[in-house]
Amino acid sequence: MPPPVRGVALDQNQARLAIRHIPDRPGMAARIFRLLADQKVSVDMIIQSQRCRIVDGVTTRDIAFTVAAIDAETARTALINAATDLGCGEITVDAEIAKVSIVGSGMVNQPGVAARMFAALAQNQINIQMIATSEIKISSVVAKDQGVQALQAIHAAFGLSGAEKIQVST
Amino acid sequence: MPPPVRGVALDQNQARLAIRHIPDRPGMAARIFRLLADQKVSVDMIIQSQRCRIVDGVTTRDIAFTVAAIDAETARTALINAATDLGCGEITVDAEIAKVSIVGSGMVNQPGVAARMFAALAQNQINIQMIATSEIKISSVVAKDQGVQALQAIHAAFGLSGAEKIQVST
Ligand SMILES: C[C@@H](O)[C@H](N)C(=O)O
Ligand SMILES: C[C@@H](O)[C@H](N)C(=O)O
Repeated sequence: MPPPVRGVALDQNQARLAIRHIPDRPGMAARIFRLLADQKVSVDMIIQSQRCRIVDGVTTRDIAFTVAAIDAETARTALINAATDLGCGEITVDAEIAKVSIVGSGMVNQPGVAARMFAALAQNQINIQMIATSEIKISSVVAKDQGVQALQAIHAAFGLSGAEKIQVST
Repeated sequence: MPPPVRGVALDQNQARLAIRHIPDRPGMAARIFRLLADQKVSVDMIIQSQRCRIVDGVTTRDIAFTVAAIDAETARTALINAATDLGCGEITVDAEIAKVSIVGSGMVNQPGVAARMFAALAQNQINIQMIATSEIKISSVVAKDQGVQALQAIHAAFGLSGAEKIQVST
């Protein structure tokens, strides 16, 4: 069995946007991401959780996503201009984030890989702000000033030697 | 440039759990996923959005995740037993879901790929309940009874011929 985790990556070059209270009906996500695509904004992580909230009698959900820090302002302006049209609430931006990820095949089938990553962050008092996963990657968003510490903690927790790829984009 | 999307996958074998009002401090995610790992529950998607809520003066966040449908009850019981210890709120389970995903390399750099997937769902009046992405995969959770329709709509939207892999696990 190859080790489940092949490497750790850190991206300190992202900003997170969140759109609150999007009416929860078909088509809303399509309009939002089409709007961003038309502005040539590449979106990295998109996270929409299952939680709904009723606002003025309408069921709504939040969508959060990360972009390259240089695109944050373009994305924010485009969304603010469309907020009334979309019928959604507040648009928030946070550039003080870092994304730290572990990559490897077969992680999902080995319960405990995610727990080990999260425990490495916990032992270093690093709070997890967002989580998104796929079969071969687990990403966490942490405070920007804890990015390097998060990378080192996870690297040590999985016993990765110098050989594994560490990607840091600053 | 290879087409950004190589294939579409549908998994109708999952259940979604959500844990509400988890105290937002380091270590909570580690405890939750260690608990599930100890029960040999493999977790597929994990989604924690940035949204915080203040409950009884404590900042909290929700975490949602999907598991194989056969593991849902084990996961729910383990979490309910630990809820007081963890200091979190309600645990909800929904087995009436399907996960539909597009896979391909270089999707993130092509801004309109996500918009196209979401538009295909919108045109078929399919509501998106959750979204999680990575560089090579965009997954959406939809109602279980719309899973096959979602797969077909996305397949058509990306002009995938019979040659591309469609993975359906039922
Ligand atoms: C909130 C948003 O995702 C909506 N449910 C949609 O399908 O577009
Ligand atoms: C909510 C949970 O993710 C918490 N922030 C932690 O770091 O564990």
